[in-house]
This record gives sequence, C-alpha cells and structure tokens, in this order.
Amino acid sequence: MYAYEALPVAEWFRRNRELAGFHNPTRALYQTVRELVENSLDATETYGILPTIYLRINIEDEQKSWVSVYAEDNGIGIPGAEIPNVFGRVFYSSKYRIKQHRGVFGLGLKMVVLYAQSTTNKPVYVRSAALKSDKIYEYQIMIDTNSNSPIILDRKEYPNKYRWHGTAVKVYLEGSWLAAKKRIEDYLKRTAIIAPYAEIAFKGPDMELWLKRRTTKLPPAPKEGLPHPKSVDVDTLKQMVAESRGMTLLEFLMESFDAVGEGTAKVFLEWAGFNPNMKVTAMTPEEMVKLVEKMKQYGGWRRPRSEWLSPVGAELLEIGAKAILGAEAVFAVTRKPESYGGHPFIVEAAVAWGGQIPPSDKPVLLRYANKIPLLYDEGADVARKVVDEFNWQNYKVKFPASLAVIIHVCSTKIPYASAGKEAIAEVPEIEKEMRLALRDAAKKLRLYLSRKEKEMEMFNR
Amino acid sequence: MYAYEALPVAEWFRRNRELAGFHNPTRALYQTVRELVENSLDATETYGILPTIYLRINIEDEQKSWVSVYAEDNGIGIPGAEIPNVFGRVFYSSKYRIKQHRGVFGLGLKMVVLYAQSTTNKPVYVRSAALKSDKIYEYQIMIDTNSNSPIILDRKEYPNKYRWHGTAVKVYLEGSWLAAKKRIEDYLKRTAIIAPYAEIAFKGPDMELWLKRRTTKLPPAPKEGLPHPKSVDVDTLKQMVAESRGMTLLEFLMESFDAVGEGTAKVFLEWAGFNPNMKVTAMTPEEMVKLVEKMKQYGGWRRPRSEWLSPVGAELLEIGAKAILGAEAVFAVTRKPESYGGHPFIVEAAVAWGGQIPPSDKPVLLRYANKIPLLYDEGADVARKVVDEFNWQNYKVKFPASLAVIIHVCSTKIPYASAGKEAIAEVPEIEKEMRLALRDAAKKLRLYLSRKEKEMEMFNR
Ligand SMILES: Nc1ncnc2c1ncn2[C@@H]1O[C@H](COP(=O)(O)OP(=O)(O)OP(=O)(O)O)[C@@H](O)[C@H]1O
Ligand SMILES: Nc1ncnc2c1ncn2[C@@H]1O[C@H](COP(=O)(O)OP(=O)(O)OP(=O)(O)O)[C@@H](O)[C@H]1O
Ligand SMILES: [Mg+2]
Ligand SMILES: [Mg+2]
Repeated sequence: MYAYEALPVAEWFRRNRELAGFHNPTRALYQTVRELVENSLDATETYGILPTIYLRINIEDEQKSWVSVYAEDNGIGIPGAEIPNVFGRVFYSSKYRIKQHRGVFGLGLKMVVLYAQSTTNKPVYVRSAALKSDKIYEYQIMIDTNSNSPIILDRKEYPNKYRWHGTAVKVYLEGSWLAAKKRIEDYLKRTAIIAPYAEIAFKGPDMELWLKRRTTKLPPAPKEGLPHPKSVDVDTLKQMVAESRGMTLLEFLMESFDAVGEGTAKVFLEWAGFNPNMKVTAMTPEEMVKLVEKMKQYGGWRRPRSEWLSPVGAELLEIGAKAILGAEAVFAVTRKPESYGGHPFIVEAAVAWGGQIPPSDKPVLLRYANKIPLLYDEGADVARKVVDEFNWQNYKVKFPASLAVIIHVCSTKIPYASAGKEAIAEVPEIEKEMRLALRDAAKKLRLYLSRKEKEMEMFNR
Repeated sequence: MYAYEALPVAEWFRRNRELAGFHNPTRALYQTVRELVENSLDATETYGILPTIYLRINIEDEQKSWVSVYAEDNGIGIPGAEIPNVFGRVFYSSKYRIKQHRGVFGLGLKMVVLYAQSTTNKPVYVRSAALKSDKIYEYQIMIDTNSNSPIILDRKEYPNKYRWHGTAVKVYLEGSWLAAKKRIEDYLKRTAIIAPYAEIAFKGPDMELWLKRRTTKLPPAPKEGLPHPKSVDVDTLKQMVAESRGMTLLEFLMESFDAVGEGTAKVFLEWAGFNPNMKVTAMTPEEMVKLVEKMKQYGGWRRPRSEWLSPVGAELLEIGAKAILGAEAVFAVTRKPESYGGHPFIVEAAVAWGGQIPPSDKPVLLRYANKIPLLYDEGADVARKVVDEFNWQNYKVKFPASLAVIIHVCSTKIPYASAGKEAIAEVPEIEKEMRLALRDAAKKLRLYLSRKEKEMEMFNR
C-alpha cells in the first residue's frame, strides 16, 4: 500500500518504449530506421553537406527473428570523446536549441540501443570521425539503465588516412522485416520526395532501393535563434536571468530575445511599468511573473524571425514529387512565416496530379514535420482533417482522381502528439495556415486543369 | 556544431509538456483535473473504500487567466515523509507493479506541479493523512528541475483529531475555464458511468455538478501479480535474476513468474535444454538470452491469470450507463481474460439504446482504459475503428439511431499511444476482443429490439 519506488529515467523509457514508437518488433524495426536516417540527414544537410546515406538491413537469425540495421553517412561525425554519451545517456543532444532539425528530444539513439540490448543483449557498434579529425573512433556501447550512463564494451581509435568524416552505426535487434518492409520502403521514398538532394542506397534482405540525388541544390541551412518574448514561461525566464551576467533589464531584452531592438524594448518596459536600468538579477519572483505576463500580453512585438527555419521551397518540392510520384504536374507553395505561442513556423503544401498516381476516392496525403515523413497515426493529425474538409469541387477536381497532397510544417517547436513523432497536435494557427497553403496550391492546379480543358476543346473541334 | 548538452529529466518534461497532455491552458486545465481525479480513485476503490471526491475550480485572476483547482478525497492518503517525493520527483510512484490502476507512469502529479510553477510560479498545496495516522501533514512544494527533487517551501503537522484519512491538493495555474468546461463536464460524467460507486461533487466558476453514488457495490480489488514468462525481455530477466537470492533455475521459475507450477517448470526446462538445479546467478548473458527466447517460444504455458485485473462487470456498467445516459435499455458484456505479449487484459463492452440518447448517424463511442475515460485523439484509437467497421444492420440497428457504445479495456499494461493516455495503440489481440465483445453486446440488443418489435406488432393488430 505505502511502498513507493523511484525509477531511473533510462529504465522508465525502456519499460514504456511504445511511447517512443518501439511497440513491437515491426514498429521497432521501422522506428530504428527512422532514428538513424533522420540523424544522418540532420548531420549533413544542416551543415551544407549533400547527404549520402547507406542503409542495410540483414536477417541475422531467422528463428529468433533477429535482424541487423546498418546506417552510414557522410555527415559532420561525432567527436571521439562524445560518442559514449551520445549513444548511452538519455536526454543528451546537440539539438536543444532554437533551430529547425529533425531531432528534438535527445532520445532517439538511446531508444534504439535500449530496444536492441533488451531483445538481443548486443551492444551498438559505432564508427565515427568528426570533420578534420585525425582519428577514426570505434565503440561498442550498451546503456546502464540504473545510472543512465554508457557501458563501454570496446573502444578503438586509428589514423584517419583518407580524411573521412561521418558516422556508421550497426545494431542487432528483434525485428520483423516482412511486416515492416512496406512501411520502410514508403518512408524512404517519402524522404526522397522532401529531400531530393539526398542520395539514399538501401539494401534489404529481399529488395534494393536506390534513391538517386535529383538535385545538388540544398535548402537554406537554418541559423540558431533566440526565444521570442511571447514564447517564454516563468521557469524559462528564471533560467535566462541566471545566465544574464549582470545586465540591465533593457540590455537583457535586447540581447536575449528575438525581434527586440532598443526602441521596442524601451517602449515595452515603459508600458509594462518596469525600470529599464534595473539589474535583471534584482527582480523578485513576483516581478518575473509580471514580466512574463506582460510579455505575453504586449501587442507591439515584431513577428518571430524565420532564419532558424529551413523550408524545402516550392522548387525542390516539385522536383521531389515529380520524380518519386511520377506525377504529370506538381504545384507547390511555401507560405510566409507565422507563429504560435512565440514559436515561428512555416507551412508548405504541394498538389501532385496525374501520371503514375493511382486514382482514388480521396487524395493521398503525405504528411511531413521538419522534413520527417509521418506514416502512422494519420487519424490523429490535423493535416488529415484539413484535406478531408477541403472543397475540391471548387478546384475542378472530381473523385476518383489521381491526386496526392503534400503538407509540410516546419518550426523550431513542432507540437508533436507523442515522443514517437507521428502526428501533429491541433494548434489553431497551424491549422489555418494549412488550409491557406492548400488553397494556394489548389488554385494553381485549377489553372492548369482549365488550361488543359481548353487545349482538349481546341483539339477536339 | 559539436556542442552537446544533457537535460535533467524534470526539465525535459517541463519543456515537452504537450507529450503528457499539457499543450495549452485549455488542455492543461483538463489534464490537471484528470490527474487529480484518477489519483483519488486509485487511492480509494483499489483499497475497498467507496470514493468521495470534492473537486473545485475557481477563477483566481481573470486578466491573467489564472485558475485554481482543488481536489480532496477519502483515500488511503500519503505518509508524511513521502509527500515531498510524491509531488516533487519525476518517476516516483507506488504503481510500478503488476496490478491494474489508472496511474502507471509516476509522472502525473509532477506534470501538474511543473505546469503550475511554470505559469504562476506558485507551489502546490497538499494536505494528507494516511490510514490510522496520528497526524495530518501539510506541505507547499515546487520542483527543482535541475536536480529533479522537491523544494519544500512550507511544512506543518498537527494532530489528526477526527481520524481523517485522505488527500487534498490545490494548485494555481494558467487555465482557460470556458474553453475546457465542456470537456471537464464530459469527463466527470463519463467517470460516473464507469464508476457508479463513486460520489463526485464538482463546483466550477459557473456550474455545479453532483454525481451521486448509484451503488455501494465495488468491483473486485485487484491483487498484485507476477510477470508471465512471455512478457519478459533480457534486461527484465537480468533485474529479476539480480533479486533471486541464490535460487536454482527451477525455484526461480516457480517463485518469480505467474502461472508456473513445478510440473510446468520442469517440462519447460527440459524442453529448453537447461539444468533445473543450476544456480540462476550462474547463467551467462548468452544463456539468459536463450532462456528469454525459449520462454517466448514455448507453447505450454498456462494463460496469464487475471486476479491483478479489475473489470467493472456487466451489472455496474448497466447501472452507470442507465443513470448517466438516461438510456431505455443497456446490454453489457465482460469477456474472458486474454493476453498480448504476456500481459493479461479483459475487454468489456456495453450498448445503450434509446431514452435520452440523441439520435445520430453513427454510434456515440465512450472509450475507457483501466476505467479512465479517453476523450481526445479518438481518430488514433483502435476502438473507433472497430465500432465504425461493425455491421450494425445485422443487429436491427438503422441509422440515425439513439445508440451509445462503451468499450473498456483493462490490463496490467495498457499500450498507450502517448504519455497523455488518450488513445490505445493498435494491438491485434485487443482489437479482436473488442470486436467479439461488441458482437456479444449487440446480440443482446438485437434480441431486445426483436422482442420490442413483436410487442409493437401485437399492440397494433
Ligand atoms: N549520424 C550522426 N552524425 C552526427 N551526429 C549524430 C548522428 N546521430 C546522432 N548524432 C548526435 O547525437 C545526438 C543524439 O542523437 P539522438 O537521436 O539520440 O537525439 P536527437 O537527434 O538530438 O533528438 P531525437 O530524440 O528527437 O532524435 C544528436 O543530437 C547529434 O548531436
Ligand atoms: N490522492 C492520492 N491519494 C493517495 N496517494 C496518492 C494520491 N495521489 C497520488 N498518490 C501517490 O502518489 C504517487 C504519484 O502520483 P502520480 O500521479 O505522479 O503518478 P502515478 O499515479 O503513479 O502514475 P501516472 O503518472 O500514470 O499518473 C502515486 O503512485 C500514489 O502512490
Ligand atoms: Mg535523433
Ligand atoms: Mg497519477
């Protein structure tokens, strides 16, 4: 009755792994591929490197349904001393900052390692060299779930003769290849649509897939941003003040926040009833609460800037969708940046028409968040709702039609519905932008279809 | 580029609070009510106490949209020394055992406290006395998110003159009462359907709701169970072996697992090729992997027992549904225990017909997991799929119809799709049982409708 227990964080995630997408051997194999591929794309494109990714799944023991997954990239690599924590410590990441990447939680690799060691009892094998590193490092690592720290089973380092940089990872896990195959294939193709600048060579037990690089143009690499005044709460403000090193309130606002110049800061502080020259660290807790409240209420802030975002852009979307879907025509739109709760976001949409797209009674929907294809939980995603409620008749589309819709949301804070990153929770500002993006793209389709109709009429006279 | 950071667990959950249902002021208010009410029900019914719960929501500051939530119960209470960790330490719980409760994560209260302190900077106020406690303890607590430990702002204790036992909690948070009102009302009514033995008195800013106790019959209190041989993985086995205090393999199987008698253990160990008299701690890691693999493959285990489950039962389901829905007739079914992955589960279903249920084109679906009403993410829940695919025509139901369907899954391990516990992930064994339970309940409805038809015919002659 009164027996309480504290669970260490790594043990908690091992026991509740379905929250991160590791429900069963089928989902776990799919999720392992996702975590490795998304890390590789984050380690390349974000730093201006054209991604080249090798991915291999082998059946290791049919009877036990053990498979191995191997992923290798040409990214920035991981410094030798950091490899143990990167793979062996839950909530260890380089992505806890205001900048768009696919990774956000600092959990992905650790879930892969926890699932692998819980099912096959084998370590993860890692080989990596950072940019300009003289050495290549190799490790075998497991996680001590009691202390949330890496267990190093083996460690090697040797000269990096050919100036290689990148990361290679191999894990052994219980996985159902046949049940997961279709989803994995789908995931990789959808990745090639949104990232046509990536080259992905996949080899599975009974199939091969080569997704060629369709363009060498990369989307703009996102910069690192500052929080917008509307996005902070009291605890966050306390942490920022602790790092403010003796600034005045005026300096603090100008230096630590996005979209706050000297003029705006002065006007705001007067409106809010604060002394601009007071030392930030002299604020009482009540004054901090008041400051946060006023920041949220103030209507005069500039919009959050969007340099920290990295949309795909209409041109690349069109290249990707045409190449992979075999569409006759693709119309893409990138909306202007908007924000919710102080977090900037951009919605992009594309409609792909005809060609090899199979006709169906409702549009095929390809959902993306920060360039990650979302395949599961479509019913819980606001994008499905937007596409189903859209009035296609106004845009000359009658069903069955060969129509695919791509909806991509990018943001410094995607409101995921779960740690498995499979659906976007409902946020009114995002939903509105999805509708508008879809409308803009559909208008272009309507124009194309009317022109085609006219040509057909001319032709048939 | 190579700057890594480790986030403390409490800080990580504070930043990613939408994963646990605290997306915005509306959802956070709803989720706070859920966490407090579910804890109170776990602290009463599970120990054979008829629940009496007072719940109050007050507007504290209209302009800042600060509200307070107060919940008081007559449960087993919390020992004084445990109160700080219970409220101030993420992953601290009495429910990390094989037994059905609503709570499973050891996170609920901490999310409430983290959200409250992040928005209003106020502590949680707690008053509690355990059963037979001479004293009543009062605390004011916040969470230090760097060290994941309670900050005690105030502590009092005084004599427990009237032998009270229970827990009272008050928090101040940013919450949108008007936006959350409908869901909170819905949630409390759905709680009263599944727990007609509970008395819940709610007072909100502009409404009152008194859910009377409809019966003094309580469902069977669940016992505490052992893991089934099919439900363990390698890491879990390692932990169990570490606690086995020098047993032989034979003793270990008989003592530490559910549904394993001496006979079964001997037969299994022979089949699997293990020496029954070997000391468990002498097993190598490879042998442990082999043991787990053989335990999963062995077809001769008995089914997992279900003493650790606590279904509602057809009788209580009918009482609850009739009283709250105002149905003309209710037909409920409780299926026999089944299992998935070694975890026992039971599915119950009820169909409520006519009376005050408004007619609609598809059945109203009331979903429950371990007696928790699930209101959000219906699209991601397998129960919605089962009800929509059901062939109602075969059961004399034509739409629009006044029909409500209740589906309840209870298990020692509900496969939740997220930490907010709003939807059940797809597990084939559970889905199958839902279909069968729905069929059984619908058959009873069909019988009732045919009889009614006949009576009408007789009447109209
Ligand atoms: N292929 C890679 N190349 C370079 N660095 C990598 C690679 N994979 C992972 N990393 C580094 O390891 C860190 C941890 O990766 P992990 O997948 O666990 O978390 P994450 O990507 O930050 O977030 P998420 O849990 O959302 O995936 C990353 O932040 C990144 O710095
Ligand atoms: N009203 C209450 N009466 C008695 N004990 C309580 C009460 N509320 C909470 N507790 C105790 O505090 C512990 C922590 O509660 P908390 O809600 O944080 O986690 P949980 O209920 O175990 O799991 P979950 O995160 O799924 O809700 C519980 O396990 C229980 O032992
Ligand atoms: Mg990652
Ligand atoms: Mg709880």
